[in-house]
Amino acid sequence: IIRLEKVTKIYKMGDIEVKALDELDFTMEEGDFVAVMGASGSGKSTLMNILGCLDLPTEGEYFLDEKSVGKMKKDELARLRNAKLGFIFQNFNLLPRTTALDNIELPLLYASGITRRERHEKARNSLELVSLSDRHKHHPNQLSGGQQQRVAIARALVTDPLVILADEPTGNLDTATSKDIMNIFKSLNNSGKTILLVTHETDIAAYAKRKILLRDGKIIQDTQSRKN
Amino acid sequence: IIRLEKVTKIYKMGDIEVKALDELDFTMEEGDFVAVMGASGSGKSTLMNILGCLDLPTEGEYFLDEKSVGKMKKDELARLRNAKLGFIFQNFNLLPRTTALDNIELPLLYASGITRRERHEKARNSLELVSLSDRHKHHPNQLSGGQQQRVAIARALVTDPLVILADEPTGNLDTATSKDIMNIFKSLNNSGKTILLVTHETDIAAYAKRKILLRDGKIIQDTQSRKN
Ligand SMILES: Nc1ncnc2c1ncn2[C@@H]1O[C@H](COP(=O)(O)OP(=O)(O)OP(=O)(O)O)[C@@H](O)[C@H]1O
Ligand SMILES: Nc1ncnc2c1ncn2[C@@H]1O[C@H](COP(=O)(O)OP(=O)(O)OP(=O)(O)O)[C@@H](O)[C@H]1O
Ligand SMILES: [Mg+2]
Ligand SMILES: [Mg+2]
Repeated sequence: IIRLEKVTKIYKMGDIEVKALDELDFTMEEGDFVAVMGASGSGKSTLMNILGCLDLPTEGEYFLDEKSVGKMKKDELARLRNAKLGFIFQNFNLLPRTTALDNIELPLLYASGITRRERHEKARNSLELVSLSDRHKHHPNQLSGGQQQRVAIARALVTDPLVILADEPTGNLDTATSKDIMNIFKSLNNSGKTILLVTHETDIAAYAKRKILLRDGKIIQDTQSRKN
Repeated sequence: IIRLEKVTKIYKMGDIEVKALDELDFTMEEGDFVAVMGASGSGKSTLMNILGCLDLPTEGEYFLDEKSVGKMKKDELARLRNAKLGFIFQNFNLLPRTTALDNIELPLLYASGITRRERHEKARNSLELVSLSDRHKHHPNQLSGGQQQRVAIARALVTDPLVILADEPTGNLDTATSKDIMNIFKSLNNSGKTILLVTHETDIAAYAKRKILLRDGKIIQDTQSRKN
């Protein structure tokens, strides 16, 4: 469902160049549950942004559902991304002057064929799933760090995506709340969803079926290929 | 050095009220190293914001260095805060269109009697301390999540504060980088600095000498008072 071939990403800032991904190869099948680990600055978010079609590689190919993302037109890419992917950002990326419920409804505005009433209901169910129903009217700056993170998780799940890309989804959550969220991911994976999760916490990575380790933009360990 | 007496904080949003802190009593001596834990939404950041003089309690008293913060004039409070406290925010709070180095220098602009050259040198040393010297020209959006967090840590330490308030300082850092940061805090505490650290990770809390547990705005456990 996801295939990266020799993907390189170089950020250019004036005269400085930073190579964040270095000829990276990576394949995921439908129903996989992969944890991505690695040091701060090793390229995890850069990898997620490319997989989430939020950024383009400098070199190399990305195939989503066997279609080459690099060769797609912009609106076709946006449609595919919105229909298939749910993305949880490391910094939440919630709209500041918008309620928690409206933030969660946002991805549904781009989906065709959903009535306003269905949108509200799906958003309320998603908010209920992360135990924040009583905060539906709050704006992000009226929520704690972990509550904002859970709104971001609810937003990513509201479109019932096939592939969930989560960048450090438990970074601001206490142990008990983290377990609730990981159990949500686990049950989604059991029902056939594909999940890719960046984390620096080994007990969070333990929920995944496969672990990869990034260093300096390359995959240096992959529990799947080594069969260990 | 820090004393809270019956501190209550109620956020009012229209017709909704949220009691984030509930008649909380808390005392810290100079040289203490305290970890604050608790579920998402339990009031940890609210407590930090009041201790960091960034917000006022709704009820109760806060004494910093035996002076009542509630009774101080605004500029006296700002001077005391800038001279004594270093604050690391849960969401970093870096200036977006500013380099890493300039972000770190910012607190020094408010300190009297420091030359421009000393400011640069102190900022460079602080950036070196968190191993990000090669990123000094980057803006926050050109840095990874964990790198931004380390710039926020460097900024809090550049004024050599007596009291360091850190809200989830390792939330975005891998294990090795987290250890580096915790060892910096440990050596600062060994040299007499007072440290209060919010964390949801027990292995991070293990670096502290005293642990308190918040639930619904109250301290329900304190390793110091129980002598365990
Ligand atoms: N500005 C605000 N306006 C309204 N409610 C707020 C505001 N800030 C926090 N709250 C509420 O107060 C409660 C405590 O929030 P606080 O940020 O202190 O929690 P926390 O323990 O830091 O949580 P986390 O671990 O998720 O960061 C939460 O329920 C939150 O919704
Ligand atoms: N927009 C950008 N412009 C320039 N450099 C960038 C940009 N984004 C990231 N980088 C650099 O690319 C490298 C990889 O960044 P990335 O955000 O992918 O790391 P990460 O593994 O997610 O780190 P963390 O665990 O700290 O979130 C870092 O060294 C960073 O400084
Ligand atoms: Mg990242
Ligand atoms: Mg908080």
